[in-house]
Amino acid sequence: SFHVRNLSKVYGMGEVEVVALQSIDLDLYDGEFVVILGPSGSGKSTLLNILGGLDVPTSGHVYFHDRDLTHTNEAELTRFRRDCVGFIFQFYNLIPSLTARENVALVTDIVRHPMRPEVALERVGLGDRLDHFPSQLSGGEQQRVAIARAIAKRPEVLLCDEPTGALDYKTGKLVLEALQRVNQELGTTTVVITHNAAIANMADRVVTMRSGEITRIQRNEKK
Amino acid sequence: SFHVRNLSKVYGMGEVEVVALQSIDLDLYDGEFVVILGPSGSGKSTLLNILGGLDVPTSGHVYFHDRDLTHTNEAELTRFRRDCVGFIFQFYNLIPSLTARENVALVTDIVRHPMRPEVALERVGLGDRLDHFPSQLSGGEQQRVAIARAIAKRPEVLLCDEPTGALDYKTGKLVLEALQRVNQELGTTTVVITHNAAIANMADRVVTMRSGEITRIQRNEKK
Ligand SMILES: Nc1ncnc2c1ncn2[C@@H]1O[C@H](COP(=O)(O)OP(=O)(O)OP(=O)(O)O)[C@@H](O)[C@H]1O
Ligand SMILES: Nc1ncnc2c1ncn2[C@@H]1O[C@H](COP(=O)(O)OP(=O)(O)OP(=O)(O)O)[C@@H](O)[C@H]1O
Ligand SMILES: [Mg+2]
Ligand SMILES: [Mg+2]
Repeated sequence: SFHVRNLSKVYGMGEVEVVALQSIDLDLYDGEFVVILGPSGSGKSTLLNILGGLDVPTSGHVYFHDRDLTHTNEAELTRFRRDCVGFIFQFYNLIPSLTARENVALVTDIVRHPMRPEVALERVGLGDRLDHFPSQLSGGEQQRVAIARAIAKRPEVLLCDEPTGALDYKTGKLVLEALQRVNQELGTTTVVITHNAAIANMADRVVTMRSGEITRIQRNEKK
Repeated sequence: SFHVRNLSKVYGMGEVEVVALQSIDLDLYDGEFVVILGPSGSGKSTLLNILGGLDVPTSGHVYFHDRDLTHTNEAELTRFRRDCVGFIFQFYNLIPSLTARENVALVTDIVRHPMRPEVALERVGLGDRLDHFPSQLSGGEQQRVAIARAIAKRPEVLLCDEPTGALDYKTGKLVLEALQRVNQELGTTTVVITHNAAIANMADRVVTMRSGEITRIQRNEKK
């Protein structure tokens, strides 16, 4: 579980200051499926990057299982990212010189009980593109390789920054089902950032952000 | 206007062949606003890249005002891209070492009657981020810089590959209104690729693609 307390992130550039996060408080429970909604620039990626140990806040704390991620050393943070977190980046961050399968294997080779790369790529509908490079794939196909790479890790925590941004409705649904399946089979704590309010129906809870703050947290009774 | 005749694009890699476009026929009329819908991998970006003179087909023709773009020389193609086309890329393709304003000015400096960079960035809601670099902007903010860069050119043709992919509903609407305004004020022939069927309502016509083919062309009576 995560406990976020009074988290702030401020970028100061000369006389201009940009407040990306403003005193955020948030609890995430083990095995939950949480969706974060909010307009462009509202601080979603910044929050997810800090939760995933990829960025540091200006002030405040993030506790993961009672360990303070925001006051620990680089080696601990690296271990947390490698062993506990599967991350789907907003810009995919695939390695151009590796095929789809190799991009997934790069991550699964260092994890104890991964899915086989072929299985993960099959789950996102790319079973017939294993040996193609990112430059040979469409935008949405690249995004799906990034998703396969994260779920193949069978992580304890799955952080997804707009995993369906480049996908049509049907392909997006396939991907969300793959994420939901990991969440249900493995009890993976899953956080999905999206602009698509329709995806919010899948969540246990929906967190709405605006201008660096959390404005609403709604439990989804229908689930 | 564009006249596309029997256009095909085939990628052959060893024994595997990927047919990105299969015998496409399409007419686009001056000043029209056309939306192209279709699932991930259906050939939308490939078609748009060929229309914009950024890629060559395997066979077939693309006529722009009766000039055959697919059988011309590199200098003609460069002049077409520079003087006639504003292009919004699916991956934005901003220059990281230039600010938002400089990224737009890079394009407007070589055009006869551009918008001022500040005006274009203001139209997409980024008037207060002119001197920030892409790395200091969120995903959706970077996408909007790419949109400002294309509309500032006040081009004869505007080709947009998923211009609202990284944007929430309200910001997406702002951007689409900016595109629609250019289309109406300047008579710019506008093609927008999207997965979002709600955007299709803005179009004069909607072209639906699947597996490299055009399956339907619908005129929008409501417009
Ligand atoms: N260089 C390449 N080599 C092989 N196949 C390619 C190459 N570029 C594109 N393709 C394939 O051609 C097909 C069409 O790609 P395209 O990028 O046009 O799709 P798209 O409709 O834009 O998809 P998306 O919505 O995911 O962006 C895809 O299946 C893609 O994998
Ligand atoms: N390095 C930086 N320097 C200055 N400002 C920054 C920096 N990185 C992000 N920001 C700003 O912080 C705010 C929040 O950014 P963030 O990327 O978290 O937004 P977001 O909600 O993910 O937006 P999007 O939906 O467009 O991806 C934005 O206004 C952004 O411009
Ligand atoms: Mg973001
Ligand atoms: Mg595409």
